[in-house]
Amino acid sequence: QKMLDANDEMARHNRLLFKEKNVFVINIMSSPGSGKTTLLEKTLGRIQPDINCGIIVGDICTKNDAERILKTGAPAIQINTDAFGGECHLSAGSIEKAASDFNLEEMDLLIVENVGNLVCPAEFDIGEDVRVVVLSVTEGEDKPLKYPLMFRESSLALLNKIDLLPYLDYDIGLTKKYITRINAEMPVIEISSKTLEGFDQWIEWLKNRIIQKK
Amino acid sequence: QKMLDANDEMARHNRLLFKEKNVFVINIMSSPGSGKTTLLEKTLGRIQPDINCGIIVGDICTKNDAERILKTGAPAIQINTDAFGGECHLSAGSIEKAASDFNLEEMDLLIVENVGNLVCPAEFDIGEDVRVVVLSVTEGEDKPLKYPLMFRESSLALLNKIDLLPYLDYDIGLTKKYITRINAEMPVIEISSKTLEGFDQWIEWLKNRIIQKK
Ligand SMILES: Nc1nc2c(ncn2[C@@H]2O[C@H](COP(=O)(O)OP(=O)(O)OP(=O)(O)O)[C@@H](O)[C@H]2O)c(=O)[nH]1
Ligand SMILES: Nc1nc2c(ncn2[C@@H]2O[C@H](COP(=O)(O)OP(=O)(O)OP(=O)(O)O)[C@@H](O)[C@H]2O)c(=O)[nH]1
Ligand SMILES: [Mg+2]
Ligand SMILES: [Mg+2]
Ligand SMILES: [Zn+2]
Ligand SMILES: [Zn+2]
Repeated sequence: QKMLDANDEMARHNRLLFKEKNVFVINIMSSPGSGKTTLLEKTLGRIQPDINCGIIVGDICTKNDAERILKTGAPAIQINTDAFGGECHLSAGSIEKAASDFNLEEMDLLIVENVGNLVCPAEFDIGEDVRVVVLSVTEGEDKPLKYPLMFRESSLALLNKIDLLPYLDYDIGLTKKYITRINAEMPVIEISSKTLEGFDQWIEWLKNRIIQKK
Repeated sequence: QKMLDANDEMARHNRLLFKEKNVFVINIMSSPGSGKTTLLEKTLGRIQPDINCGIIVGDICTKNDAERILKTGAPAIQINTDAFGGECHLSAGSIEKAASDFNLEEMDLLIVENVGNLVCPAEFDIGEDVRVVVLSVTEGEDKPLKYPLMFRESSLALLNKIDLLPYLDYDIGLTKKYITRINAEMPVIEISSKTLEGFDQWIEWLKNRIIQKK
């Protein structure tokens, strides 16, 4: 409990800073390998340079994801939690430290790719404006029911890898029904980070939210 | 730290009990939706009644997985961690409690399907004989590098959903190279829980381990 209180305190500090600097902050979460980094690679390709972006990526170890993002030209910082105990989520303190390396004055959008985990990241506020949960259609229909906190706390659900639908025994309508049961207000967008199906809707949602904050 | 010490104490207790009752215990772990329950459904169909089995399934919430397993005729107990704080892993204490509902005298094999999470379950000994990590080929090649503890502590890696390989930009050789980098001794078996490719190898590995313990 003490850990969450200290974290909430720091999250409040971050949120004030991001508001002052007029930066819209998104916390992207999913299971390992649902496609968060691929989504970012393809999204950054379409919104830069109109939107000035910065990316913070969290993993237990490796710099793989930040290296992939840097290739898009966006500034990216990798946080490795194994340097301080191997936590399975990003804390507000680690975001505060990483964000201080960015020039927030110029930035419109800060995206945090959290550690691949559908449980603990949902419990830690990092000072974000919204949370986006990515769910791959390869993971089965029942994840919203099994990991309700993640879906309840998110503002958007992206159902990714829909290019694989023809090869799966999977009912996307059932997943959406389960999402509605957990969070009836949350919009759901079907996308493929491979074929870019659904990206127009996703980018429009993103731009509308950035404009709303300004 | 205190939590792990108390847990290790209980794990030692469990391990003595399982040795006394001559039950071989496997702890199966993976990301959410890698196919653990489907693997169990298809495996139990092939090894019962020659091998007397019991299953313990862990999830934050829902009884879905135990209900699926019960349809195979095997006794299955569902542990929901939301009843005691929503832990993202199974502890040795929760296994001790669930196992007490089984008739261990008659049992050859106890399989524990852990909570879908590549991080915390690897840190908690539950008194098992071996750990099996299931990795879906839809999750990308780099998970062994990003979640090394899970792969280092396992005795077998099952690369699942190989029926989807023709539709993925995925290099299974690269994944195996990464696994070898983290745990050179660990065998890797490619399987599909849909087409049952690779199941002969998996079932043989399983039977050999049960016989070794007897
Ligand atoms: N077919 C298909 N594959 C995808 C799609 N998006 C991502 N992938 C693949 O899914 C695998 C994992 O993608 P990543 O983008 O690394 O996933 P991630 O969520 O960032 O993974 P972690 O950071 O390790 O949690 C890779 O093999 C990608 O090529 C998609 O829309 N369709
Ligand atoms: N194509 C294909 N799909 C599979 C295979 N194994 C499982 N699936 C699908 O993958 C999804 C998830 O399977 P589950 O068995 O529920 O996965 P799980 O690891 O038990 O999930 P959690 O318990 O929630 O962590 C379902 O839609 C299954 O049909 C496979 O070998 N091939
Ligand atoms: Mg990633
Ligand atoms: Mg399952
Ligand atoms: Zn955690
Ligand atoms: Zn945990």
